[in-house]
Amino acid sequence: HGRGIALMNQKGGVGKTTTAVNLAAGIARLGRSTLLIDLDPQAHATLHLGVEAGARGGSPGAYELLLDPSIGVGAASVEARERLRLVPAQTDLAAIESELVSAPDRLTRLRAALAAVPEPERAEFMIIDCPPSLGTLTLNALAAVREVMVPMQAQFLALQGLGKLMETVSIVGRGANPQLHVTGVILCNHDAGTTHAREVVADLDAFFEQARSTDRPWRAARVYRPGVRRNVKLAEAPSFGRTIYEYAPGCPGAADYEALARAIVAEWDAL
Amino acid sequence: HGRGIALMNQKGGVGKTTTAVNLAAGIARLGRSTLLIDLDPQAHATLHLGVEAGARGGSPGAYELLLDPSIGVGAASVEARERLRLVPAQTDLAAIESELVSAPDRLTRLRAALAAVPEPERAEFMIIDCPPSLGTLTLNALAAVREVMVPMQAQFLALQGLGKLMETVSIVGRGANPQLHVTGVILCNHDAGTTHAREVVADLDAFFEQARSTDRPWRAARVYRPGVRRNVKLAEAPSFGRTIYEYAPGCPGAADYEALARAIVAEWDAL
Ligand SMILES: Nc1ncnc2c1ncn2[C@@H]1O[C@H](COP(=O)(O)OP(=O)(O)OP(=O)(O)O)[C@@H](O)[C@H]1O
Ligand SMILES: Nc1ncnc2c1ncn2[C@@H]1O[C@H](COP(=O)(O)OP(=O)(O)OP(=O)(O)O)[C@@H](O)[C@H]1O
Ligand SMILES: [Mg+2]
Ligand SMILES: [Mg+2]
Repeated sequence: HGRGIALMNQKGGVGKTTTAVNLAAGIARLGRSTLLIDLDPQAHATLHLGVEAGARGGSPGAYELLLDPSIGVGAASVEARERLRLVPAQTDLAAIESELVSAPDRLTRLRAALAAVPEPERAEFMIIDCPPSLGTLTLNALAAVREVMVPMQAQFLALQGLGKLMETVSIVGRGANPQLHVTGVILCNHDAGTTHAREVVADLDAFFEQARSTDRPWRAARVYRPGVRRNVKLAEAPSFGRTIYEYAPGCPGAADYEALARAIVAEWDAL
Repeated sequence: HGRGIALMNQKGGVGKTTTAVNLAAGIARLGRSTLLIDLDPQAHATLHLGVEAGARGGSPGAYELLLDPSIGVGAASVEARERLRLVPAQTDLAAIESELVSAPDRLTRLRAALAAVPEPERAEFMIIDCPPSLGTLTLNALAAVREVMVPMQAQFLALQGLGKLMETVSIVGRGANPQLHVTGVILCNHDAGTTHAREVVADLDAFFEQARSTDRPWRAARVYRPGVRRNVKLAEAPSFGRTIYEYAPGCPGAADYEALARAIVAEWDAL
């Protein structure tokens, strides 16, 4: 139906949330309807957009939606910006793993909720901000999308976690979601000038190249170029509850995420 | 006995491992016996030092030590550098939470192992590298030391997790370990030139100032100054299995971690 992307990386602090918010907002600003789902109990994407992280008894969000998909995505989301709806997260989400532990469909709750959205109400683009883990929340995201994109920093220790990430995608791809594949890596906080970053990117390129003639779910994946440069404006914007376009329109961070949004939309329109 | 420090922060990618390795190595290079314990299933500290992350059936490490403290810290550690012993981690550690779930002493396993070390064999300084979580492994670290230091980046979203971190320290401090306190924050990947960083540091200063006349376990805490500057050499060193002093002796990263090591030793000697 639409283009659904899970921004996933079990490593912390790599740029998932910064990318989720500014990519989703960037796509919405290009005139395309977008749904952003905050699946992280830290609720940083929710905070970043200046939306209240849900309190128990308040308006429903990701927690309520996973506990009872029948309440509907519409009821569990708010209009965060023009053409951008947000399913907010809340700290209660941390309890989801234990609360759903005996539910046979605990990994496809989000998929069920999205499947129930009437066609006219569906957003064209969907972005899911995952927590830094490979647990129930991330697995719900992986079952609910066709695509995975991996925000990461071009650093040696960041490469170490990739194997486990790809293995998780493979498991879901062989089981609950045969359509699932890795579309690419988004280089965040990128310092293209250093030899180290270039070497890590070369490693990534080679890793994807080797998969080209296989049946691995990353066989068509690539590193998106250029990366998103390090720009302190991107770290400041969340403290004002603003997207980078609202906070510092001309800055490198805004330019880089707008370029990424254009690329994501252009790829989709080309199909 | 000695100075025991847990480097803790449930937020990922903030500099725990980079600090653990280079601080421990820095202290050892000042002539002081040091024990570094890698409690992270990612085993990045172990990798950083060029030591094999333990394979099942190989020489014992943190996993075996937590499963059976009686094997002894000596048997579960290797001489990683002169005056620096390392208890290596291994991916098996990820299973510790479930394997110990019904053990009544599951949170004091590490403390028991350290208490059993004969006086002459004890290191003067001990550093524990914690995983990015507040689970069984981190709680074992908190029960085994007197001091917590929090590596973090001076960014808005990094401040959001501090409340939960402090609450966890309080809980352990009221329960298993009354001596536990937060000594300070170590600013990693620090960009002292930006207004944003200065504002976040000012927030941290104020947070600790407000606790001064209370009985909170961070009432004597402070932000260590100066921070550790961003320096790509620090990200490159682990890919060679080297400390920063071996990899790039003159660089800013080496200077900053050496200065921190000197400060940590000087504080101890002043008591
Ligand atoms: N390109 C960039 N330039 C400067 N700062 C950045 C950039 N990208 C992200 N940051 C900052 O780095 C920190 C980590 O980024 P972010 O929160 O997006 O990572 P994350 O992967 O979502 O983390 P978590 O695993 O905790 O969810 C944040 O403080 C963010 O503001
Ligand atoms: N001062 C610095 N300058 C440049 N790079 C740094 C600096 N400190 C840390 N890094 C790099 O940032 C990344 C994250 O650092 P590190 O692994 O020490 O964080 P961590 O808190 O231990 O992460 P985790 O939560 O995954 O254990 C690593 O690739 C590391 O090499
Ligand atoms: Mg995030
Ligand atoms: Mg680490």
